[in-house]
Amino acid sequence: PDAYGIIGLGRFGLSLALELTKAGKQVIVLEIEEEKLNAVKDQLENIYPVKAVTEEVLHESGISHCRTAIVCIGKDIESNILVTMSLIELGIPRVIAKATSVNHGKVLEHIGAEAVFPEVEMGERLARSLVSTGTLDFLELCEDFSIANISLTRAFANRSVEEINLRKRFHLNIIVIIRQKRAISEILPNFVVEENDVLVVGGTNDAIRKFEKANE
Amino acid sequence: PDAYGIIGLGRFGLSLALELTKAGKQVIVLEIEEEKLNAVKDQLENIYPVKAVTEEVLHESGISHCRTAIVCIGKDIESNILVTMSLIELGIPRVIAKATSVNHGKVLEHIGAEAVFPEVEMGERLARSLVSTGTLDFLELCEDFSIANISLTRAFANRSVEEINLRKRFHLNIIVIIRQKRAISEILPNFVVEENDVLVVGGTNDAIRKFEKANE
Ligand SMILES: Nc1ncnc2c1ncn2[C@@H]1O[C@H](COP(=O)(O)OP(=O)(O)OP(=O)(O)O)[C@@H](O)[C@H]1O
Ligand SMILES: Nc1ncnc2c1ncn2[C@@H]1O[C@H](COP(=O)(O)OP(=O)(O)OP(=O)(O)O)[C@@H](O)[C@H]1O
Repeated sequence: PDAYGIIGLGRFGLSLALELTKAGKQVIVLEIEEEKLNAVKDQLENIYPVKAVTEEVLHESGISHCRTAIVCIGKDIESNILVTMSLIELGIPRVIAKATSVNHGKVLEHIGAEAVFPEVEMGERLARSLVSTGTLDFLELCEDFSIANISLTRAFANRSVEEINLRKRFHLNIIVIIRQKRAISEILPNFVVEENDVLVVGGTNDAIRKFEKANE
Repeated sequence: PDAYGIIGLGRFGLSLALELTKAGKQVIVLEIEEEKLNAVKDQLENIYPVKAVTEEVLHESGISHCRTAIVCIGKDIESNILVTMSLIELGIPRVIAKATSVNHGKVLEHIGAEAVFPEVEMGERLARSLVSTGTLDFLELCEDFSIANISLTRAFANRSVEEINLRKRFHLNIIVIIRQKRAISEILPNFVVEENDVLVVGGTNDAIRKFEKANE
């Protein structure tokens, strides 16, 4: 069934399990440290403390019937690789595993799993958002189009959208405005923006940078 | 100057340093384990092996004059927090630090730094991309507005934008269409979409989910 098997409840595994659960997915978790499971027993349903991840345990917990399994074991690279191998041998259609180094990742890919590198990927994401706009919330969709969240300063406060004229002056589109955590998507030309409104804009990195400068 | 000070060259710090360097930024790195610095001496310019991160070292290396500093020390939480405090005391405009737990993050924010949680954020990102079939990237801006990249399947190929009628049928806005990594932002009603075009859409999570289902 469309269920997700997660092995290892470190920070990565736990965050993955909680987010999948929030999205309404069925999640089955195997973890060797019982206290980690106890800490979340009211947030996750199918949690199984195990001594080791054996084929028997994978069958009994139902993970062997999951469509996707994610191995989130960290320091114990041997277990990370061997558990991944068992999951692939069981015929689970999609097996993803956390890699702690480039070569570890190569081994995982050779045996048929997809490797993810959480720390490396976050380093890259942070670098990109620092370089482009100085905001932490930034999405570069392709070389010539990015989306950025820009919190308005007094420089633009209390002016109407048509007066600010983002499109002509900065070559940016307003995608949505977030005020007090609520989205305002129907934005008329006479809409007046306020300080701290978050403008979600789309355009080139240069255009975003210019607007950020004007907003200082 | 617009230089970046990085403290700690673990996987997160190294990836951040390399990506910033690739973007043409000046990067200064402090690390206590010399072998880690030797491994990258032909990829990074300003690398300083240190016994400990003191104010003197911060001045001598030039980090005290950086506009942004990122503390990437992991297991040694005491050093992570104290080094962060020193950077803030030195008046560095923006200090970002890697947090290993929620409470660690709260301490960092209390002292004036921005906390990042690489493993937690990657767990969330992976969950979101797993949950949304065909969705390559996803950004939740607030409870009622998210942006998702959806790669079109044959279900919608070769139809015009006005025929698909995303706004009326799915309550979604098309922000931009990405074809062969180039952005098409001026989208007229008669624009015909092709298989594998990436539609970047905005709307509620429910609306996005419905469109993803229709795109299966
Ligand atoms: N053989 C195993 N079977 C199941 N769980 C395991 C096994 N080995 C380790 N784990 C669990 O996997 C989790 C993650 O492993 P570990 O803490 O070593 O990695 P980490 O890289 O520090 O994690 P993170 O960065 O995600 O917090 C831990 O909770 C650990 O108890
Ligand atoms: N006081 C310090 N000053 C400078 N560097 C330090 C200090 N303490 C630790 N480091 C370095 O910071 C780096 C990251 O720390 P550590 O390996 O503990 O974290 P980690 O969470 O496992 O890292 P990552 O997940 O990014 O690989 C290491 O290279 C370590 O040598």
